[in-house]
Amino acid sequence: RIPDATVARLPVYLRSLVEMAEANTSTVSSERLADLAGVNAAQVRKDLSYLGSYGTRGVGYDVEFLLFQIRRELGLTQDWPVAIVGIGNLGHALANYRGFSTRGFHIVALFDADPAKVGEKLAGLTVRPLTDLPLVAASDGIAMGIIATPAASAQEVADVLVEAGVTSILNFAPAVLTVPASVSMRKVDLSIELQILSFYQQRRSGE
Amino acid sequence: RIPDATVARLPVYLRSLVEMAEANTSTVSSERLADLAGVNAAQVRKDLSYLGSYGTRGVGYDVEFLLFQIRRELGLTQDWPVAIVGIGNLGHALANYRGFSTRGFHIVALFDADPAKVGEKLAGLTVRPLTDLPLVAASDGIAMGIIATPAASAQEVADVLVEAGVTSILNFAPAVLTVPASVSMRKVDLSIELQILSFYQQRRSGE
Ligand SMILES: NC(=O)c1ccc[n+]([C@@H]2O[C@H](COP(=O)([O-])OP(=O)(O)OC[C@H]3O[C@@H](n4cnc5c(N)ncnc54)[C@H](O)[C@@H]3O)[C@@H](O)[C@H]2O)c1
Ligand SMILES: NC(=O)c1ccc[n+]([C@@H]2O[C@H](COP(=O)([O-])OP(=O)(O)OC[C@H]3O[C@@H](n4cnc5c(N)ncnc54)[C@H](O)[C@@H]3O)[C@@H](O)[C@H]2O)c1
Repeated sequence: RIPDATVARLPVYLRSLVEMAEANTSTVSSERLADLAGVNAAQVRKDLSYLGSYGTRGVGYDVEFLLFQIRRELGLTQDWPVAIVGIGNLGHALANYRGFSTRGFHIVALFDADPAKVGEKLAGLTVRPLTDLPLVAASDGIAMGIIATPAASAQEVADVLVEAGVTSILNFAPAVLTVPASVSMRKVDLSIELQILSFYQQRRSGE
Repeated sequence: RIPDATVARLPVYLRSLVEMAEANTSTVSSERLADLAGVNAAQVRKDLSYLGSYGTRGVGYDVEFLLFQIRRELGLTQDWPVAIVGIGNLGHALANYRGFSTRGFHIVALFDADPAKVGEKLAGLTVRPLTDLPLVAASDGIAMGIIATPAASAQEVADVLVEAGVTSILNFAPAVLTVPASVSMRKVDLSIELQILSFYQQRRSGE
């Protein structure tokens, strides 16, 4: 069984490996990958050993083979239909973000509770009322839902998603949500990124 | 010196500790904190030891004291003025996000290159032309900049920020940017969150 912390690092390694492959780099050392991912080299070697990948002493890892292994392990060799609920500023930015589809995450449905938003066209889709979600989730096989609503309605939206059979949720709303154990949920808080920057910023001014 | 990977976990511990303090929980075990953060308990103990915090066997860590220590270490005991460049869908959502100011990150200036956007009022601010950035960065002491522009203009915007003395950058644009070693930069790619969910989703369907 792969530890959660390792799983969370695999996409970060993948991002660096993709950049290397585009630059025609064929092998990479654990030190180099560690440097790019902000971890130590022993951690990289341990993480990759869970995939059965050990690299060759003095040569490193084969970039293409690692790409294949990580993509397979993360389930990126298939397409995932994704729905976004809450088509405000954030919902618009997420619907238009090409970084999702290039990795196999296709935004297939947009939902909002505001009648004034329903019918709006964006990213090749039409915003539908939240009441359509159960039907669309079943017909389009929606596996993942993104919550981009205000905090007050986030739990109600999570319940609708779960009820409709969606088993993975990415939540942006600043609210603590409860979902059944059979549903995976991740919460995004972009202030975490600024907090990390603040650590280094403070060090700089303290020097 | 605290390892980068430890620094990146501190805000995640902080988020859980804040929720505990609000629920009037006075102590927490390393196991509980590990569970909430998705790491193992030994990692928590090691991370917190860098702050000089060791907890008491059988009792755990004092929640309030840990909150104080982590906030101090991350530099959250001061206010950080932040600028956003690129006031499109994403820029709007970030300008309105209350999760920044509650942690001491105050959005103080908004910039865009589109004359049609300049003069727009949002989140109590007025969008200014990018050409105003050097002056505003100096007068408002802007330490951090968020790039929410298309990829094509991201490097040019990073250069303007660096030139204006901004030393921390959070980049959302899907582009590989280069900045001097004296500048900290973090890149956000929200597809990473979906890739982690995809790992667990694939496991579920494989069972
Ligand atoms: N986690 C982060 O880092 C982060 C960053 C930015 C914004 N946010 C959060 O994302 C959310 C959206 O932000 P925004 O700026 O786009 O807000 P917004 O007000 O522009 O958009 C919210 C949308 O949700 C819709 N909505 C409200 N209740 C609904 C319901 N019950 N069902 C379906 N749709 C519903 C509204 O009609 C609106 O279109 C907010 O909760 C905000 O705090 C989080
Ligand atoms: N990293 C992620 O996970 C993620 C998620 C969503 C969107 N994005 C990215 O965020 C960016 C913004 O997305 P959006 O949906 O808000 O796009 P948008 O087109 O709505 O907004 C872009 C804004 O940038 C402004 N702009 C363009 N060139 C500029 C320049 N040189 N200086 C200042 N401002 C300039 C435009 O006038 C516009 O207002 C895009 O690059 C998108 O790919 C990233």
